Amino acid sequence: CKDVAVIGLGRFGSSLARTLQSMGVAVLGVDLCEEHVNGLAGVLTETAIADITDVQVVQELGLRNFDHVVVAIGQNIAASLMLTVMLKDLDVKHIIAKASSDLHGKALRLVGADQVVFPERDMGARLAKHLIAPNLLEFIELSPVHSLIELTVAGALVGKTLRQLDLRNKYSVNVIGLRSGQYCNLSPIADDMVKEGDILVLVGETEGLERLQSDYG
Amino acid sequence: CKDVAVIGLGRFGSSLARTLQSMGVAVLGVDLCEEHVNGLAGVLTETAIADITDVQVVQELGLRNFDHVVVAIGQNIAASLMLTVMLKDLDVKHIIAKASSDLHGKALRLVGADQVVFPERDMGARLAKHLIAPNLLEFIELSPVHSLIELTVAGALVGKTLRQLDLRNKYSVNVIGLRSGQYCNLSPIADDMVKEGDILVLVGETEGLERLQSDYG
Ligand SMILES: Nc1ncnc2c1ncn2[C@@H]1O[C@H](COP(=O)(O)OP(=O)(O)OP(=O)(O)O)[C@@H](O)[C@H]1O
Ligand SMILES: Nc1ncnc2c1ncn2[C@@H]1O[C@H](COP(=O)(O)OP(=O)(O)OP(=O)(O)O)[C@@H](O)[C@H]1O
Repeated sequence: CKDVAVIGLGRFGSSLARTLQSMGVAVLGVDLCEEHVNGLAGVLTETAIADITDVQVVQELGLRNFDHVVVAIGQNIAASLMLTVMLKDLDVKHIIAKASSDLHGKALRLVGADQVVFPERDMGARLAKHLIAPNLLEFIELSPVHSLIELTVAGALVGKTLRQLDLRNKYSVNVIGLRSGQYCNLSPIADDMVKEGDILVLVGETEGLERLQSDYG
Repeated sequence: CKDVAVIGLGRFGSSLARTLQSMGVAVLGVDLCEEHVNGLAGVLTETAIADITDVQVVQELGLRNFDHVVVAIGQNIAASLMLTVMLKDLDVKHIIAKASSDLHGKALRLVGADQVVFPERDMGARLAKHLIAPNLLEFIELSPVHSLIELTVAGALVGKTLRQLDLRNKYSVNVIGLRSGQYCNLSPIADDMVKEGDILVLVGETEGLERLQSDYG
């Protein structure tokens, strides 16, 4: 990933630009708001204060040459779509665009965005799941029937040994790790006891993992 | 999680409210913009069109009784902070607030928010990491020295058997799962071969996982 242009240095674009730059990528950051650009002028490889709905501006920025161009303009839908069209005309290899709604996202794909992201929508859904199941720290779907989860030890789980929990027989689930403080035991044994605040790293049948969570709610 | 009030039904708040409601939570959604409220009127348990900087309004909404109140107002910093102060005065059990910047987040914590979220900032950082390492699908830090990752099989990994990859000896890493299409093999054996597009689920020393990724770039 050699260089990236980030168009729009709002909350999403500026975080993206900073993170990329900090990880060794050469970043060009563009925004029409001087204040936003000044905040990053010392940080990014290159910055520009410009209105990217101006075709001339897009030409002069040389966006054609970037590996990735990110359209990080959410609320100004016209600017977001028009820029994507221009980038497609320039044969930019990989266009990523931020969408404010499903409809905006659909329009972006139709005009040529290779990837569309929905930061607020996705984080809203994540927080919802976290509020409903605060002990569930991580959830990865491995297949239609298997998942991997991280579960905080609390309530009825506290003080049990893995033998007592009998996870494999009862729930078709394996403990692949037991986190306690800063330590992670990757070879837990039957007599290991789980303490309050520990984290169980479990993999197995999704149905079993759900049953485990509701049994020990 | 019995009921949640979501104040501010922008992109983040509306997604949060919808997801909670779809998972069986009773949601009250409040916004001063009629259009935003109308979009959710048939969906949420209760909605209200109101300006929450009005103390009277906050009283009448009965926010004191909710398990969680989410302040999903990012750009109107005064409204965000003033509402949080009012909620704290009402002894609301759990206040979650969306912040537009680190400074805004700090102010929110100082006035009493229990949890502060940064949706755009966090998703910007996530996209950055994805652009730099597109084969790295998941990354969970298990301890200061251990991680779990999901790595797409591409390039030099393609067509190798697990025996050939010799992950445990070379990288101090275990394959806990091999995903192929919709199927996940949770008991992979040495002769299993990884194909293009498969996903390796690996756990072990973070340093080894990083070396593996750079060796097979
Ligand atoms: N025509 C334009 N040319 C250059 N920059 C623009 C243009 N239109 C908008 N921007 C910039 O893009 C940035 C993000 O735009 P906007 O605020 O519309 O989206 P947003 O999705 O709410 O942003 P975020 O959530 O990332 O803060 C702003 O900093 C804005 O100045
Ligand atoms: N005083 C207020 N009373 C009620 N609702 C408010 C008030 N101020 C702002 N809102 C609503 O909160 C919602 C989110 O606010 P705002 O647009 O400032 O934040 P945002 O962080 O950019 O939102 P998002 O990124 O979630 O779209 C908007 O729908 C707005 O109408």
